[in-house]
Amino acid sequence: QFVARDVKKSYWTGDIEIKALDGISLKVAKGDFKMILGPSGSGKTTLMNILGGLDSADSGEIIINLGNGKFKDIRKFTKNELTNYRRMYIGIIFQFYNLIPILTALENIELAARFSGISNPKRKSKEYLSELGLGDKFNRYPNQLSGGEQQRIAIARALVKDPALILADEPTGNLDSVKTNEIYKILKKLSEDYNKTILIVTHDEDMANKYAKEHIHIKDGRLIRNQEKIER
Amino acid sequence: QFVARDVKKSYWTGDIEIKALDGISLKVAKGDFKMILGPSGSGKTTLMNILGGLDSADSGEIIINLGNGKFKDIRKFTKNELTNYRRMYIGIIFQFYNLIPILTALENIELAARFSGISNPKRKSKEYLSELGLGDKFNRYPNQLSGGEQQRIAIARALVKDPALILADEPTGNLDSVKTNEIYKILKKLSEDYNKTILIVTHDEDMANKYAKEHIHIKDGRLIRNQEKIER
Ligand SMILES: Nc1ncnc2c1ncn2[C@@H]1O[C@H](COP(=O)(O)OP(=O)(O)OP(=O)(O)O)[C@@H](O)[C@H]1O
Ligand SMILES: Nc1ncnc2c1ncn2[C@@H]1O[C@H](COP(=O)(O)OP(=O)(O)OP(=O)(O)O)[C@@H](O)[C@H]1O
Ligand SMILES: [Mg+2]
Ligand SMILES: [Mg+2]
Repeated sequence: QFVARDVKKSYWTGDIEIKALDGISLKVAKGDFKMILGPSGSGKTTLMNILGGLDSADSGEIIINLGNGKFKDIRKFTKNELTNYRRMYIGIIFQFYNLIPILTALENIELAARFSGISNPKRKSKEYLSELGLGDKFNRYPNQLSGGEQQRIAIARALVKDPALILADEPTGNLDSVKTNEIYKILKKLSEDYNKTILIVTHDEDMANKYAKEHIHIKDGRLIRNQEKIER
Repeated sequence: QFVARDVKKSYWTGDIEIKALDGISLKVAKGDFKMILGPSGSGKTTLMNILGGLDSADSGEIIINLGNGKFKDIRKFTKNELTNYRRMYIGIIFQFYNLIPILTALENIELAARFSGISNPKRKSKEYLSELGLGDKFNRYPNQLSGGEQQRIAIARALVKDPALILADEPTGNLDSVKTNEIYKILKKLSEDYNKTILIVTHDEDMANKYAKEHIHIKDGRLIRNQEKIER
């Protein structure tokens, strides 16, 4: 699906350089289901935002397999290619949801669905919300919903687009264990049955071990080891 | 510390009533350390907001022991009493932090510290931030910090006030397991050594079992059982 090579990204506050990503290289195949773990502040969200085309790396390459034999470095996308990439190819579940406050739950999902070009956007938006237990909450605004309910809108919005690559940044932090397991099962099924590529940032090592054989560990903006499921 | 009796709270969307709290009764003693668990949408945040004086119940009583033999129903507080209650008596760690975007990490903590009337507010603000691993981030703005870094500012802000009652609404959802354990240890110590009353909403049943003997379970706005640590 993609190969990231030596990706670097720094933030600057005044003249102090914060190396959020300090040379990350990563190979992810189509249909992979991988967990990304690492301490708070280690660069996981920065990596997700760069892979999702929402932020730009300072250096390195991120070569994407666009299907039909085409490969391209996302850093060389034109403005239009980047917009299409974000709307159709990628489904991102943000750590802090980024819901639009003046749209209802249903409208939030529908907006993403329509931009992604899928068929029957309204019906599918309703189906996803219902599947996530929000069937009686279509017309609520985000500020009329609990933390976990908002998180589920963010999840539905990424999935309804039927994207090739799903980037989930701590998608279950505000959900109880029953719903957390439901989300992981949905994501795992998308990988196994629909060949979607799934990267999940999580702090929950038990869930990581339960659902994925492959874990990626990040610390101080670098990979520390690419390892199999930890046996206990 | 307090006794809550038959507390009810509804939200209305149009003419539909959502019973967020449907008659909750709860007794919490000074120095208690209790976990509150329950499904997403069950009323935990609503309960925290009411106990913290940020939202008002529709009916019921919440009788607080203010120390020096005084007891009062927070629903009968005057405007000034409620302001003091929120600033000095209560430390709340919000599920979504509620940091002030135009203040730095240090300024966010200091504001709460000054309002609470504690001595040496600036020094203590720095100490708490350093203790939580943010010693090199005093002057960053919230949007220049990772999710878990922002969460730790929210934690520091509640603790620096040295409050009698700490209400932590999912305080470690964005933290890795090392930092999560550090936070639980800090909170546990505040209860055991400083006799502070601590209520923690969490979805993490393993942490709940590891740190607290007493769990409170909420579902559909009601208590379902008050139970001891689950043995496995
Ligand atoms: N402003 C509001 N208007 C309408 N309904 C609301 C509002 N705020 C919360 N609710 C509803 O009240 C119920 C309880 O919400 P609350 O935020 O207390 O849940 P919670 O237990 O904290 O959930 P979570 O674990 O997802 O954070 C939910 O069904 C929610 O949809
Ligand atoms: N806009 C910014 N300006 C300055 N520094 C930033 C900015 N955004 C992030 N950082 C820093 O970059 C580093 C990586 O941040 P990132 O958000 O990727 O971490 P993370 O691994 O997602 O952490 P968490 O688990 O807490 O969400 C952190 O040290 C953070 O303080
Ligand atoms: Mg993050
Ligand atoms: Mg909540």
